[in-house]
Amino acid sequence: MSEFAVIGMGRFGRSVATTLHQLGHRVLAIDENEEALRHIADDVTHAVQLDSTDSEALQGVGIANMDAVVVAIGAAIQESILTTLILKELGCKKIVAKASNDLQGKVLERIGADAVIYPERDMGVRIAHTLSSPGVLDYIEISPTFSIEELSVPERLVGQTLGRLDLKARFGVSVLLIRRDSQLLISPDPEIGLQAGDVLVVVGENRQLTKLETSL
Amino acid sequence: MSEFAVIGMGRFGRSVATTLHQLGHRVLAIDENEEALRHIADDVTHAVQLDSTDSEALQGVGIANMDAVVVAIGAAIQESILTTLILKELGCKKIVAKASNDLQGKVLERIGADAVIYPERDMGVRIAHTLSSPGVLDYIEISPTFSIEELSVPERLVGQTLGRLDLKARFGVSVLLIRRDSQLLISPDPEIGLQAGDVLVVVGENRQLTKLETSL
Ligand SMILES: Nc1ncnc2c1ncn2[C@@H]1O[C@H](COP(=O)(O)OP(=O)(O)OP(=O)(O)O)[C@@H](O)[C@H]1O
Ligand SMILES: Nc1ncnc2c1ncn2[C@@H]1O[C@H](COP(=O)(O)OP(=O)(O)OP(=O)(O)O)[C@@H](O)[C@H]1O
Repeated sequence: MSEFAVIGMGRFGRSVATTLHQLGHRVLAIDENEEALRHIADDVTHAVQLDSTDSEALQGVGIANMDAVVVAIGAAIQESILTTLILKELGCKKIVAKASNDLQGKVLERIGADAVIYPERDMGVRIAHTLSSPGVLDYIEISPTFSIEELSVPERLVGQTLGRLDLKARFGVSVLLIRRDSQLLISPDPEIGLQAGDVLVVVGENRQLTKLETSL
Repeated sequence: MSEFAVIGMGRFGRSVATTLHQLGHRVLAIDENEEALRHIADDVTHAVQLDSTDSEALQGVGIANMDAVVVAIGAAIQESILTTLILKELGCKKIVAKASNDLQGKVLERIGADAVIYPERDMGVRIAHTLSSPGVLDYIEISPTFSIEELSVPERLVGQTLGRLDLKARFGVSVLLIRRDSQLLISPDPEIGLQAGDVLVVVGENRQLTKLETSL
């Protein structure tokens, strides 16, 4: 069991704090706004009202002993940067900071954030891919060039076998598994016939996946 | 090539609009605030300033002809709900709406949104999982009970073969692929020895994955 602090109880910060608590960890939620803390007080270990740009206040709650600190401040970009700087100076083991744009992200990296995340941007990319190709249910980047995609099997492919579809030869894409109702068929046999409602989870280069999407 | 409208140019809306445009589609960006439109005017097909709760204004830009409309309004929950209702009445083919909390999400579903998404909440869950187990690089739900996870191979497992690890028998988890530098080893041979820096992409029930995480 580890101990985490999450600073900034917006939609993202609340989600991180309550999920960590559900996974069995001790969670300290921090926000300067009392109203924001009231909503989550029962779903975390401790909820403390303080201004995270106040170094002494952070020391007072033992922030440096945390296994990781998440800085989830949004609109107040100055505060997010200043808070991250203070955490670094206090010797925090791991700092994960949310950024609203690339410039803020670069500054947070330079001053020592161990990881910078862009929640809205990343979800926007995923939703755009699922809209761009109606068959794509979800799209996940696993490296700069490769992604995993969930594709719903179109009507006209029902009854065909994976062997006949031969996605590897035609698109360079591999089928990792088939989701059929609540079951998973992992590394499926090429002789398996596709059924209506099947979902293919495939992996390939981004260029190859886009080609597959447009052909389905 | 399809045609999309995105209403609300916050961080999420901008990301959806610009990604769809990069994927080659026609994109109409809508916001009531001129400043918000100025940033993205060059990255979309058209940018129009209007209040999306004004039904006539929406008809005036041909919103019903779009292949899909994304409602990415955040803080103004009333406007998001009213806009979704109007789009439904105008006969839009597909409406994807962002929600800030469960209650808003339920209302959006009831009035006819085809998909409701929670960008901040979902990213919060993923970040919490990656923090909860240091080896977890990413965590993706593929159904209510199954998820795919990216796990970095810990020091002490370097040199072991997948066959010896036998994750299937011990945890009920299957290894879909190994990411090694910029290469992917799909459906890897059990005799393969793990190397430092390898990343395993595995699939299993959420309960099984949590057990695997704590044991690594
Ligand atoms: N200096 C600070 N100290 C502590 N909390 C702060 C500070 N500055 C801002 N916050 C808090 O951070 C929280 C999140 O900030 P904000 O709402 O601007 O982010 P957001 O990106 O819109 O959030 P989300 O998208 O996650 O809902 C707010 O509850 C705010 O009170
Ligand atoms: N009735 C409306 N018509 C058009 N645009 C609107 C309307 N109401 C709000 N908007 C726009 O929606 C955009 C996004 O709203 P807001 O910033 O509250 O969302 P957010 O959830 O904080 O955004 P994000 O988290 O994606 O940055 C704003 O640019 C705002 O001008």
